[in-house]
Amino acid sequence: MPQIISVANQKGGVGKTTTTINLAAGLVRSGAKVLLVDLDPQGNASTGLGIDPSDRNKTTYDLLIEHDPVEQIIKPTRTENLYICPANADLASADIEMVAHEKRSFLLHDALRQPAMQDLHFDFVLIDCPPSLSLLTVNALVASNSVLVPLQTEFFALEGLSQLMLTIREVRQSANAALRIEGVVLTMHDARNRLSQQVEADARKTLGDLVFKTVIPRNVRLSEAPSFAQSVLDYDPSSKGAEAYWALSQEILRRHPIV
Amino acid sequence: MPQIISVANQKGGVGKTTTTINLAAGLVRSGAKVLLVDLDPQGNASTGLGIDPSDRNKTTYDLLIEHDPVEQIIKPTRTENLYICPANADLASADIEMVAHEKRSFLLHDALRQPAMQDLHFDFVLIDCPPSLSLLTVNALVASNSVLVPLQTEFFALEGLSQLMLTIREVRQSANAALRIEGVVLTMHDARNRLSQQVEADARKTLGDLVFKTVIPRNVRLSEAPSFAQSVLDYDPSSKGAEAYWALSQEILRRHPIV
Ligand SMILES: Nc1ncnc2c1ncn2[C@@H]1O[C@H](COP(=O)(O)OP(=O)(O)OP(=O)(O)O)[C@@H](O)[C@H]1O
Ligand SMILES: Nc1ncnc2c1ncn2[C@@H]1O[C@H](COP(=O)(O)OP(=O)(O)OP(=O)(O)O)[C@@H](O)[C@H]1O
Ligand SMILES: [Mg+2]
Ligand SMILES: [Mg+2]
Repeated sequence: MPQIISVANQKGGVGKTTTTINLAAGLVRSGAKVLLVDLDPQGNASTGLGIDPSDRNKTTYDLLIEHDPVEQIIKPTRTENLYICPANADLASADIEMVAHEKRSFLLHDALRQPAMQDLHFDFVLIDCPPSLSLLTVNALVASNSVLVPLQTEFFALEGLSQLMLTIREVRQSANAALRIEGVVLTMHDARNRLSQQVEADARKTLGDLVFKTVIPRNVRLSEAPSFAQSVLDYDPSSKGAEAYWALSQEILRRHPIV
Repeated sequence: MPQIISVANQKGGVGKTTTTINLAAGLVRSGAKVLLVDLDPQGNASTGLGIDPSDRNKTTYDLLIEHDPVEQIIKPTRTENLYICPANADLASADIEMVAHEKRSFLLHDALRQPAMQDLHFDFVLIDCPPSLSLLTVNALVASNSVLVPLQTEFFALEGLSQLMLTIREVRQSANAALRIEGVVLTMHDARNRLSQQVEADARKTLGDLVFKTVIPRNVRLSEAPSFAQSVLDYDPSSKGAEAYWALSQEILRRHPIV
């Protein structure tokens, strides 16, 4: 059974997609086999990994709503051992369509536990969540072993954290008792900026060990890489952004060694 | 009747809230009376304008779902002539609760056209939308005369634009024939950065005059201001961020002079 990790935060633009893509790249470089599930109707993770919009006739929508077999939806990416379940705007209607479904919170949970998934031998499944606490994100939390929370070191970012923690607790009580917090990773950090330093200090004070040691700096190479459909590890391996996501992947692997 | 403008883009973290707060501040400094409707369950606009979380017993949720009178929900802010309809996490359930309502797309439209609104003599209503194309954002588009789209000059930001334009067209055809695009404002622009320059060039080529002349630069004073519950115009009037949002408000006022 792979370790299933949701990358979630309802605050927009905090680095969820960037973290999912580059953490996945770090894990596969260390010998893991990884599935990235794009659960955002924007489909940014699919684009960032080079899946052309015309090449997404089967998406996460089909996995959730049409119950298509997972091996018909999963695609290889240009990075060896990194596979993706792509997304496009079809997924936007899934939220409303799932409301009427009696197992609405468990659709992704069940889809990722089809017998065929065992044969694919993934070590990790990373789920890139949309910027909301809608049914799509709830599905991700119910399906996961743990949640990784990117936290931008900006003022508005801290505000949403308590709401997210509340939702995680609700999911743990109602649908997934084993759901843990993998950790909080500080993103777009600018060590010279007073506000960034203050948010980092606040986060470490209130969240303690939940905060990863690795801090992701603001680094332009991270925002350039997806326009070349590459992870930053492939695009510019010596950049500060690549080094940081490599370090984050090693922190994760120390907790969840590849067997 | 006030000019009702939605500030919308389903891409997260592109500067919707920052634009709504600071454009509103520029408009009131020019003599307008403005209502800001916080339509995001995160409540960032409410926090950025100093409405304490404990002071939000009546919110936009009550306007939409409980049909409370608008004058019971609207609050003054520390900025003279700037009023707010605050939001909190209650609004997150509105999306699901509205699905069953027969006039689900028109709830905000009707709420902003109550007779009491005439007596309040607002010149502008600005609606801060959440990062999704859910029923909340559809309600904003149906209620509005026009849509202002903040566009971050980053790679992922351009990708979502066609989806947003599609949704605007659908709303125009099905519910609000008069809905226009007020314009696209480039945000967090870094003139030294190649990607930023490229995205600006692409945006002006494909969108032409829809793109405002004013470009909002990346400016740390913009991210600091909300932590002091101030607009950037009050926090640091001589900053590049304040100058840019002042210029944007003047572009808007040239099109919609205060009568
Ligand atoms: N550490 C970083 N340094 C510089 N730019 C970054 C960094 N992390 C992310 N970015 C850029 O910031 C923008 C937002 O990041 P990203 O899209 O990953 O956030 P998100 O949380 O997935 O957004 P959404 O809420 O829309 O899903 C993107 O343009 C991305 O390239
Ligand atoms: N021009 C700018 N320069 C520097 N920082 C900015 C600028 N505009 C916005 N910010 C900061 O970037 C972050 C994202 O901006 P903001 O919250 O306004 O975006 P949003 O689109 O409203 O996000 P969401 O999708 O979560 O609603 C905030 O921390 C904000 O303070
Ligand atoms: Mg994303
Ligand atoms: Mg916002």
